[in-house]
Amino acid sequence: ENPVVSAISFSRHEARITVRKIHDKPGIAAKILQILAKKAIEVDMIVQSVSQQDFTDLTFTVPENSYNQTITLLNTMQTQLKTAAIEGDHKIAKISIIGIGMRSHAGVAATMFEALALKNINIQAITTSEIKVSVLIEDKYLELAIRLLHAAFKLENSQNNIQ
Amino acid sequence: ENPVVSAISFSRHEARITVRKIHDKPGIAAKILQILAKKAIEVDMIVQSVSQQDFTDLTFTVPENSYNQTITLLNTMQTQLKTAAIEGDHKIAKISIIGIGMRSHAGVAATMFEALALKNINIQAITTSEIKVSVLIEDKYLELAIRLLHAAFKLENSQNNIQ
Ligand SMILES: C[C@@H](O)[C@H](N)C(=O)O
Ligand SMILES: C[C@@H](O)[C@H](N)C(=O)O
Repeated sequence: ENPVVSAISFSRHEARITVRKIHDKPGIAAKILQILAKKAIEVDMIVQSVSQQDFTDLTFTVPENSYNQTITLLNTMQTQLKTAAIEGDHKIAKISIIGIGMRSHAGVAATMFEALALKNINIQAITTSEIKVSVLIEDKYLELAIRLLHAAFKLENSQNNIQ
Repeated sequence: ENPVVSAISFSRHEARITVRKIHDKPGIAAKILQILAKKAIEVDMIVQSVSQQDFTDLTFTVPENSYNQTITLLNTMQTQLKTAAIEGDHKIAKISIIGIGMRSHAGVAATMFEALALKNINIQAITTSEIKVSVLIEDKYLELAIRLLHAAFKLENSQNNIQ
């Protein structure tokens, strides 16, 4: 089956923040998101993988211009959250492939990841939805990544990218 | 701004697989997805958080009935992939809140996570897209989670859930 990737979307000037070593028990993720929601911090991507020995990390993205405020806010909550550290990087971009009706993400994800690997672009985080595979990369590689993915999926490298 | 969550979607009988301790360098994620794509394994969710000291984990979901095949396949590739372990759980469900035009995920995610925490439902993994927040939970809590989220977002608990 040939899933069709019909477009590439991207968003530059993002920042990512990772809350290291949170306890894997109910209520912890809620607490962190409540802190952010209370201060009206605009959160885009939220990524959490499966815990190991009762701990895991929570990564999320915010607009670059709220990076400092968010780091400061979470640092003040660190004792309450009992996390090991708050880390981040404010020069990040998100790039996604979009395909309606992808029954399986394996093939398109493999093609996407391979295209980035060819030019040594490192994938920092991955999330998917029914119609998308999104990755975080360093901001400076965004232009190159857009061209690589247009070529890999034989798309017009037009400027009609969805932001 | 009051982001509107208009529906809950879910998918039961999923299985999750985590490849532990993969090297955070270009090409590694591509290699894993290529292995799965070659055997036409239907992958739904792919989640990877930010690495620590050069290593990270990769979690993905497959239909429950391909769980054994996928674990066996990855175990045979373990030396080639140089991963620490392949772990999994075949009694998983995915549940998502859907809202068009959510500028920020923080508020709706906090509400979703809090509703699950009230009944002690543990969140195993989190991913988002522009219109969705999705979590993995134990299969046995799916019915309860659907009711909790319908109540939390004041939705009709109708059967028109998008599968
Ligand atoms: C780690 C975090 O997701 C936790 N399991 C929770 O449910 O809040
Ligand atoms: C960990 C994995 O995503 C790696 N960074 C890659 O680019 O393939």
